[in-house]
Amino acid sequence: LISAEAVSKSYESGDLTVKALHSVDLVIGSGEFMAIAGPSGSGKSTLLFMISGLDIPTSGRVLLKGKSISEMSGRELSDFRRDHIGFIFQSYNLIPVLTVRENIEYIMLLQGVGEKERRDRVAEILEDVSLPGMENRFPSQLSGGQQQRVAVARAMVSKPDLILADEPTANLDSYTGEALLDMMRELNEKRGMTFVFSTHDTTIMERSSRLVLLRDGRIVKDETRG
Amino acid sequence: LISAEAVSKSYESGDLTVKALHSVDLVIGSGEFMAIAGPSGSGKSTLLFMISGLDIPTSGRVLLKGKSISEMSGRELSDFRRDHIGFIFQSYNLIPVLTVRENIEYIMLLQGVGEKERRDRVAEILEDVSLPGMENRFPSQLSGGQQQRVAVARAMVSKPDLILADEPTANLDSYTGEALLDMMRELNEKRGMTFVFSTHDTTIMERSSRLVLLRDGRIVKDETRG
Ligand SMILES: Nc1ncnc2c1ncn2[C@@H]1O[C@H](COP(=O)(O)OP(=O)(O)OP(=O)(O)O)[C@@H](O)[C@H]1O
Ligand SMILES: Nc1ncnc2c1ncn2[C@@H]1O[C@H](COP(=O)(O)OP(=O)(O)OP(=O)(O)O)[C@@H](O)[C@H]1O
Ligand SMILES: [Mg+2]
Ligand SMILES: [Mg+2]
Repeated sequence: LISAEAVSKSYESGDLTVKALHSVDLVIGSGEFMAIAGPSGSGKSTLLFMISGLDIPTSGRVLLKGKSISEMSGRELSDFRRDHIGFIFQSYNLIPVLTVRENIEYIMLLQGVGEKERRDRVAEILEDVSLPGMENRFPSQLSGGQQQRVAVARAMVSKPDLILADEPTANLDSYTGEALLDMMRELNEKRGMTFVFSTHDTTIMERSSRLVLLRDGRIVKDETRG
Repeated sequence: LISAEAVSKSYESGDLTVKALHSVDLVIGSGEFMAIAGPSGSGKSTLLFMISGLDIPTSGRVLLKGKSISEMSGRELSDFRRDHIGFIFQSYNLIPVLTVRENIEYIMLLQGVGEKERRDRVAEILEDVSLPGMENRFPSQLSGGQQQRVAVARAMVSKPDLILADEPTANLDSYTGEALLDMMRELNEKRGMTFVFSTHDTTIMERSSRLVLLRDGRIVKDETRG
């Protein structure tokens, strides 16, 4: 589905050069439920930005369904992301001037989904993340964990093949976090939706069928379990 | 040190009214190491905003060292906060256009601390949060957990009597999070610095000498242990 081949990433700005990833190889198959763990600063967010095409490697390449991202036009890449990938940012990236409903339905608008169906799917996804009735609030009127769940809802509502989630339960209590994990596992098992998330939560790591460990920008362990 | 008496807080905007806290009583003594836990949306951030004076109760009152906040002038309150309270926000609130050093030393500038001493204390606090040498980076050049630690450093560097921390380890792996907790415990035991933090992390809850549980804006448990 997605593969990274010898991907390295350095951030450069003025005289600051930071090597965030060193020659990372990773193949993500359809239907996986993979956790990426590692210390703060080890490269988890950077790796997610590379495999989503939201940022470009310094060297190496990323293939989406066999095609190298660097060979895609900007249009082709953004269409691919819109139709196949849902991204949940570590800092949510909700649009402050849009309501919860508008934030969530944004991508369905781009896909040309009709108004009645958008309304119904927003209501349904809000139920799934335990935020019923929050459609008309603005992000600033939500708690941190509620904002996080709206970011999750936004990524899920367009039913993408792949969800890339950057620490999706960081601001959730264990009960709410596990409910979210259950929902994701169910979509994975019943609909074959692929999940790749970075996490610090050992509960999530234990419930993933594959665990990748990063340290200082390198994969030090890649373990598939039952 | 700080006490909340029958504090209630409702957020109102247009036709939306949200009761975030219902008649909360809480007395925080000097030298405590208190964790506030509870589900996402239960009122943790709101409670921290009330006891820091960063926001005003709808009813009830908050006393700082015996004096009601409502009887203080705006100047008196902000001076008190500057000199006695360090606040770590759930979303860090780092200033994007300032470097890590400038973000951290801001409050020392307000306090009139000299340049050499500011430099030294910034270097020292960055060591304490395991971010040595990061002085000249901008917040956007840091990982999520690194930004969180800069927010922690900023609150700590002015050596306040009281630290109020809103989920200070949410974006940290367990190792980095525990190192932070060790540092806070040491300041608490050796310098008598008071810590009140909201958290979802059971490790932190277990290592606190007092645990307050919130549910739907009410305190449902307030337990002091050894
Ligand atoms: N500005 C606001 N306007 C309206 N409602 C708000 C506002 N801020 C918070 N709320 C609501 O008040 C309640 C308590 O919010 P608070 O941020 O204190 O929760 P929390 O316990 O910190 O949650 P989390 O663990 O998710 O950070 C929630 O129901 C939230 O939606
Ligand atoms: N824009 C940037 N400019 C310079 N360095 C950066 C930039 N973004 C990230 N870095 C650095 O790259 C490294 C990896 O960052 P990344 O955000 O991928 O870590 P992470 O594993 O997601 O950490 P966390 O668990 O704290 O979120 C870190 O050392 C970080 O400081
Ligand atoms: Mg990250
Ligand atoms: Mg909160």
